[in-house]
Amino acid sequence: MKLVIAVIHNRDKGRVVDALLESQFKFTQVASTGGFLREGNTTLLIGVEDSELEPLLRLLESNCRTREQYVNPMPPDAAPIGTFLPTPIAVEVGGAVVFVLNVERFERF
Amino acid sequence: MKLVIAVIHNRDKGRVVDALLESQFKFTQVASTGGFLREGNTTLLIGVEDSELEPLLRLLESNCRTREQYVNPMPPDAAPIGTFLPTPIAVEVGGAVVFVLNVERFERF
Amino acid sequence: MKLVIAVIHNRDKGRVVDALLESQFKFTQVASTGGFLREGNTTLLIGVEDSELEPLLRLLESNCRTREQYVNPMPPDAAPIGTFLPTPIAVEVGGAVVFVLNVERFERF
Ligand SMILES: Nc1ncnc2c1ncn2[C@@H]1O[C@@H]2COP(=O)(O)O[C@H]3[C@@H](O)[C@H](n4cnc5c(N)ncnc54)O[C@@H]3COP(=O)(O)O[C@H]2[C@H]1O
Ligand SMILES: Nc1ncnc2c1ncn2[C@@H]1O[C@@H]2COP(=O)(O)O[C@H]3[C@@H](O)[C@H](n4cnc5c(N)ncnc54)O[C@@H]3COP(=O)(O)O[C@H]2[C@H]1O
Ligand SMILES: Nc1ncnc2c1ncn2[C@@H]1O[C@@H]2COP(=O)(O)O[C@H]3[C@@H](O)[C@H](n4cnc5c(N)ncnc54)O[C@@H]3COP(=O)(O)O[C@H]2[C@H]1O
Repeated sequence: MKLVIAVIHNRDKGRVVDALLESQFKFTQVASTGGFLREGNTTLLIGVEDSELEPLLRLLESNCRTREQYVNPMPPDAAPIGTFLPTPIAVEVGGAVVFVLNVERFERF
Repeated sequence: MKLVIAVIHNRDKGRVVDALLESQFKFTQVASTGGFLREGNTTLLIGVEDSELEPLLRLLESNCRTREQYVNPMPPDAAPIGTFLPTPIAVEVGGAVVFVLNVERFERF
Repeated sequence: MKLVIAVIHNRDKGRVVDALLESQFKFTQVASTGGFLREGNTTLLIGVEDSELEPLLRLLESNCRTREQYVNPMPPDAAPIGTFLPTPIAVEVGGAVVFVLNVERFERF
């Protein structure tokens, strides 16, 4: 069994959740925040049998879009208000960032 | 050391948290949402010494109840409003879904 | 690749997030709640190459402070209101509690 932890962009969330349900994947959603852009995103916890890992990764790949976003990086908390003049920078915001962890034991009570 | 990630039903949460505290388990609570029913539930992160894993699993087993729930599955985001006539289906909502992960290293600063 | 799951105190959060950004670590923030004190804290998910694990742990160690806090433990949910007379106890609230997990596979779509 594997536990897949996938951080997805909120614009892809509706499409990803529907695709997971259609393919009968079981999962849990956790609201999260991006470290750099400090925007809300979604962290999915998806426990799958080893044989379902490839189909799951294909599903995430086809339902998440990489897009370019112009952003003003947040001033570090330490900077006094008004002194930080951000230059907008283009970042490529990935569709999904995916960690696959090995599950030693799975129980359902 | 193991990290136990347990998704529990919110009706069991009060009882589970009390039992964990009484048994001196240390843990962190994260608010989460079920993928299928889209109802709020709770994801617990519980780091335990290997020797405490069995007692923890027994605690989760005895404090989480499986119950049957009639639900109207949510229409997929894609369906036009009003066209999806759900037939209530009975699902067995587990008390706890538990993933046991191996911790390579634990630090407390 | 390792996935570091770090539970940090909210008073350290601003300093830790700034330090992570300055050192170009990528991470995700999840709002969480302490099991014992039931206070809001923050769980960070930080995926790093193996070679960056030590610098990351040094960063967490130097940006999180252990402090002593006097607390009234919450009455167990089961106790009737007003019967539980807590004696304030001093607890040492750690700066960071850190779990290092092995990542079998990492993908970015
Ligand atoms: N120091 C930096 N300098 C310049 N650009 C930077 C940067 N840090 C991040 N970015 C860019 O900003 C996008 C959003 O990052 P954020 O941290 O808000 O949101 C991230 C974060 O929540 C999560 N994430 C990415 N890598 C992670 C990792 N190694 N560990 C944990 N979470 C990660 O996935 C979200 C999307 O990441 P993605 O890589 O697709 O897209 C990133 C990346 O293209
Ligand atoms: N495609 C489907 N068709 C018919 N019935 C379905 C279904 N998907 C889920 N169910 C049923 O609905 C209950 C609630 O699922 P939900 O996803 O809202 O809430 C889930 C989810 O948040 C989490 N969970 C379960 N399995 C998981 C997994 N493999 N990975 C991650 N989270 C999981 O635990 C909660 C309770 O799960 P549990 O299995 O006890 O109970 C499930 C299951 O009995
Ligand atoms: N049964 C008990 N009796 C007396 N004192 C107790 C206790 N349980 C916890 N404490 C103390 O209270 C502090 C806050 O715990 P809390 O559970 O609210 O907040 C915790 C919890 O959210 C998380 N945490 C700690 N150990 C964990 C573990 N093994 N698994 C998961 N999360 C953990 O890190 C936060 C800070 O933990 P830290 O150990 O630095 O600090 C702890 C500890 O010093």
